[in-house]
Amino acid sequence: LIEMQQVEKVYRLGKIDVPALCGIDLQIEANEYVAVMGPSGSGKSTLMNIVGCLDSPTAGRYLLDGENVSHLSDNQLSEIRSRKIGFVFQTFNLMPRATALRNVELPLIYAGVPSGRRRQLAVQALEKVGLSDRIKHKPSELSGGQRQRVAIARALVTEPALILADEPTGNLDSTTGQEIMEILSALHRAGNTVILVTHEKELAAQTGRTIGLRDGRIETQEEAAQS
Amino acid sequence: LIEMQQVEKVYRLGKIDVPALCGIDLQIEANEYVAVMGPSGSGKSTLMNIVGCLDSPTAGRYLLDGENVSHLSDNQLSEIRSRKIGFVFQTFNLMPRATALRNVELPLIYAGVPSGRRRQLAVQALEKVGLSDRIKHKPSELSGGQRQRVAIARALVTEPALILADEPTGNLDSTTGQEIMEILSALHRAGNTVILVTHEKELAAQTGRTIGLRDGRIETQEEAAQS
Ligand SMILES: Nc1ncnc2c1ncn2[C@@H]1O[C@H](COP(=O)(O)OP(=O)(O)OP(=O)(O)O)[C@@H](O)[C@H]1O
Ligand SMILES: Nc1ncnc2c1ncn2[C@@H]1O[C@H](COP(=O)(O)OP(=O)(O)OP(=O)(O)O)[C@@H](O)[C@H]1O
Ligand SMILES: [Mg+2]
Ligand SMILES: [Mg+2]
Repeated sequence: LIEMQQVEKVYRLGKIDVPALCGIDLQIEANEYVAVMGPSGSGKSTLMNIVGCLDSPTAGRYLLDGENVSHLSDNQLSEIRSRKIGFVFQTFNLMPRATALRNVELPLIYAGVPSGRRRQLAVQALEKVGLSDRIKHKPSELSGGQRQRVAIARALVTEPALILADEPTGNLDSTTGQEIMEILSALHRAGNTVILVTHEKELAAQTGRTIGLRDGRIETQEEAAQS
Repeated sequence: LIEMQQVEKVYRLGKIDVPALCGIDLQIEANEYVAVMGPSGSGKSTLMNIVGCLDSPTAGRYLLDGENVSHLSDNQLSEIRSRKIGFVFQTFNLMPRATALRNVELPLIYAGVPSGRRRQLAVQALEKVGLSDRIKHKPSELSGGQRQRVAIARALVTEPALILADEPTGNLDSTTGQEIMEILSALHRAGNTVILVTHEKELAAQTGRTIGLRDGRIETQEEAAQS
């Protein structure tokens, strides 16, 4: 499903170049469950942004489902994203003036789902993450962990084939975090591909393979013992 | 230092009342190191906002350093905050158009520190959290964990007597998270009061006492074995 060949990403800030990814070679098959770990600043979110077509590499080739997506326009990338990819952002990226329900409906609006069906799916997704009693609340009226769960519901509501979850449990207590992991595991068992950035080894151990990043390079790859 | 007597907080949203804190009785002495844990939505950030004079209780009494601060004006609360309290927000609350350096200088500007001294202190604070090479970057040019560390530097730069850290390591890998904990422990050893919200028992175990919240109430209080 995902093939990266010597992908690089350099952020250019005026005179300064910040290398975030350096020579990434990576393959992820459909229906894999992969964790990505590494120190702060090692390139995890940058990698996720490229995998998820939110950004393009500076150099190298990225094939998604056999298609070279390295140099597509924003519109083309946006079209791929909306069809194939659910994204749980590290910073949630919720619309601050919209309710939780509206935020979760958003991918369905883009997908052209009719209003009644759309509302039903969004309510179900919010129930799944334990937020039935918060659907009319705006992000500013929610706790940190509740906002994170709205972001998770929004990523999952279209049942995308590829789910990218960047630190989806960082703001959650262990019990709630484990509930989220069970949702992600169920999606993987149902045939979807899941890539999870996490700092917690216990969560990475629940996936099939862990990729270790450091300073923009893949440092380690470990198959999980149980999978 | 901190005394709360039957403190309540109810958020009013049109017709809906959301009880976030219900009958909190709490005492924290000067120079204590206290952790607060609990499920998502249990009231931790709400409690921190009241302790830190960012919000007022709906009912009950809150005495800070012997002064009843339950019913002060915004200006009065702001004055107390700027003199006494450093806050690491769960959502960082960085100024998006300002550099990391500028963000960290902000409390010093409010405190009237001269420009040269201000810059020196801000650079030192950023070095302390491992961000020497990022001082001119804006929040959008930083990783999640780097933004969190800017927020930490900003909270500590005035060396406040009371430090409130709401999930300061949620976006950090274990090594970087432990470095932050060592900074907080050093501040406690230096005589300051530190209150830490965390989901991680390993981090709570490094403090002197852990308060467990659930549904807006204090459910448990445990002294740490090592302190
Ligand atoms: N501004 C607000 N308006 C309305 N309700 C709010 C507001 N802030 C918090 N709440 C509600 O109050 C309750 C407590 O929220 P709080 O942010 O204190 O929880 P928390 O323990 O910090 O949770 P988390 O671990 O998810 O950050 C939650 O049910 C939340 O939905
Ligand atoms: N928009 C940007 N502009 C400039 N530099 C950036 C930008 N985004 C990230 N960087 C830099 O690129 C490097 C990798 O960032 P990235 O966000 O991928 O790290 P990360 O592994 O996700 O870190 P964290 O665990 O802290 O979230 C960092 O050094 C960061 O400062
Ligand atoms: Mg990141
Ligand atoms: Mg909170």
